[in-house]
Amino acid sequence: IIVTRNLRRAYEMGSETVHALRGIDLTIRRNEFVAIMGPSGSGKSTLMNMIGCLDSPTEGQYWLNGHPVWELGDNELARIRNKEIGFVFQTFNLLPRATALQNVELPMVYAGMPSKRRREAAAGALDRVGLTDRMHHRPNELSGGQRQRVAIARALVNLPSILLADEPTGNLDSKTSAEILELFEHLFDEGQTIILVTHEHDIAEHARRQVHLLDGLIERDIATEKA
Amino acid sequence: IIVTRNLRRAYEMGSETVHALRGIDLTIRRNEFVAIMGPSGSGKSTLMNMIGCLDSPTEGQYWLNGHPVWELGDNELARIRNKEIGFVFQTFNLLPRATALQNVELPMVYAGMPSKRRREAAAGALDRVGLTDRMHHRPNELSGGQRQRVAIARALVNLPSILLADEPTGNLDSKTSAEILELFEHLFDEGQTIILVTHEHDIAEHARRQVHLLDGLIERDIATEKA
Ligand SMILES: Nc1ncnc2c1ncn2[C@@H]1O[C@H](COP(=O)(O)OP(=O)(O)OP(=O)(O)O)[C@@H](O)[C@H]1O
Ligand SMILES: Nc1ncnc2c1ncn2[C@@H]1O[C@H](COP(=O)(O)OP(=O)(O)OP(=O)(O)O)[C@@H](O)[C@H]1O
Ligand SMILES: [Mg+2]
Ligand SMILES: [Mg+2]
Repeated sequence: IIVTRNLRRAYEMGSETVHALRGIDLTIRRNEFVAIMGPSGSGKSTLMNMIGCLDSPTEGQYWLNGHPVWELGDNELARIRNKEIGFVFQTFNLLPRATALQNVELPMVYAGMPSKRRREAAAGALDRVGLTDRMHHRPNELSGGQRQRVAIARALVNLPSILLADEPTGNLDSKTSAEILELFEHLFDEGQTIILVTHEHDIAEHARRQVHLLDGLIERDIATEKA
Repeated sequence: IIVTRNLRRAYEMGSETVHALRGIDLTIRRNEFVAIMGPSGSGKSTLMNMIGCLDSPTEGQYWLNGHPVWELGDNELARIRNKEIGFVFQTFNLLPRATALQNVELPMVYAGMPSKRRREAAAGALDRVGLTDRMHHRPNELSGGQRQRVAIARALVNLPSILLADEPTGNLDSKTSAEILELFEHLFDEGQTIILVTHEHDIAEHARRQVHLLDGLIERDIATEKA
C-alpha cells in the first residue's frame, strides 16, 4: 500500500524555483490498477520517482507498505526498492554495453540469485515480451520499441509486488502495446499492484482508476468503467 | 523529392544476419505529408535514417532531390543534410550539457549563422512548441515530453524543406500532441515535405498518405481520406 501526504517536490534553479509537485495526497491499496495521466510537464514522472523511492520529496510524507520512507537510510531503501518494486523508466535506462539478457538479469544480480536460475528467469521474461530472438543484442542493436520491451522485462523479472511503468507503450505499435497490456492484466489478476503513466486513452482504459495531474496537483481521481 | 530503389539494410551479428530492410522502392514528391507505420522492429527508424542520410544502405540506390546519395562524400552529404533536412530522432539525441536554447541553435551553428540571429530564431522555435519558460533548462531538467519538443524545435529552426520526425508525439499528452500536429500542418501548408513515423492512428490520420512496413518491406501504401 502506498500513502502520500502533502508530497512536494521543488527544483531550485538559480533565481527561479520550479514546483513539479505542489502537495499530493494519494492512497493506493494492494492489487489496484491505476493510470496516472496529465499534460506534458504536469509532474507524472516526478511522482513516479517518489513512489519508486528513487527521489526524495522536498516536503511531505510517504509510507510504502507501512514503512515511513523518508526515515529510511539509503541501503534499506535500496533493499525495499529492489525486492518490492519493478520500475519501467520513460527513458528505459538500459546498460548500453550489456545484452538484452544481461540487462534483464540485473535485478536478480542485486538480489544475489545464482547465475543459472537468473539466466533462465531472464530468458523467460524476454520471451513474455516477444524478444527471444533479440536476447544477445545490445540496446543500440535494437529498435526503440524493442528497447522499451527489454525495460519492461527487467521490471517484471523479480516478480515485484508493485509495478511502476512510466509510458510503457510510448514506442510500441498497437498490436505490441496490446500484448504488453495483456501481460499487465495477467499480473494484476495474479495480485500485483500496477501503476502506469500513460497519455494514451486506450491504454488508460485498462486501468480500474485514473489519477489526473495538472501542474503538480491531482485534478481528478476517478474509477473507470472497468473498475 | 525522394526516390529509393531496392533499398536494403542488413546487420551482420556474428553468425546471424538481421535484415532490417529487404528491398524498399519508395517515391515521395515535394510537399507530400506521409506517415510511416508498422510493428515494432519492422524497419521504420532504419528507413528514416536512410532517407535522412544518416546511414548507408547495404544494397540499393537512393536519390535525394536528384542527387545520387550513395555517390556523395561525407562532407557533401553533411552539407545537404544540414541544409535540406530537419530530423526529430526517436531518442531525441539532445546534447546533455547544453540548454534547450543552445540545443535548438545547433543546426544554425553548423550553417554559420551570426549568434544574435541564431538566438532569436531558436527562441522563436521554442516558443512555437510552448517551451519559452524552459529555455535555459538542460535536458535532465526537463520532462520527457519537454525534451521531445526541444528536439522538434531543433529540427524546424533551419526551415528545412524536408522534415523527418520519428515518433514525434510518443511522450506527449493529447493536447500537446495536437499542438505539434497543428504546427506540422502549418509547415505542410507552407510547402514543406513532412515524413513522420508514428504508431498512433489519430496522428497518422493527419497525413495524406500512409506507408505500412512489415518485416523490412512495404506492405501497403495508401492515400488517406484527407488526401
Ligand atoms: N545496430 C543494429 N544491429 C542489429 N540489429 C539491429 C540494429 N539496429 C536495428 N536492428 C534491428 O533491425 C530491426 C529494425 O529496427 P528499426 O529500429 O528500424 O525498427 P522500428 O520499426 O523503428 O521499430 P520501433 O517501432 O520499435 O522503433 C529490428 O528488429 C532491430 O532489432
Ligand atoms: N531536474 C529538474 N530541474 C528543474 N526542473 C525540472 C527537473 N526535472 C523536472 N523538472 C520540471 O518539473 C516539471 C515536471 O516534470 P515531470 O518529468 O514530472 O513531468 P511529466 O508529467 O512526466 O511530463 P512528460 O509527460 O512530458 O513526461 C516539468 O515542468 C519539468 O520541466
Ligand atoms: Mg514524464
Ligand atoms: Mg523506431
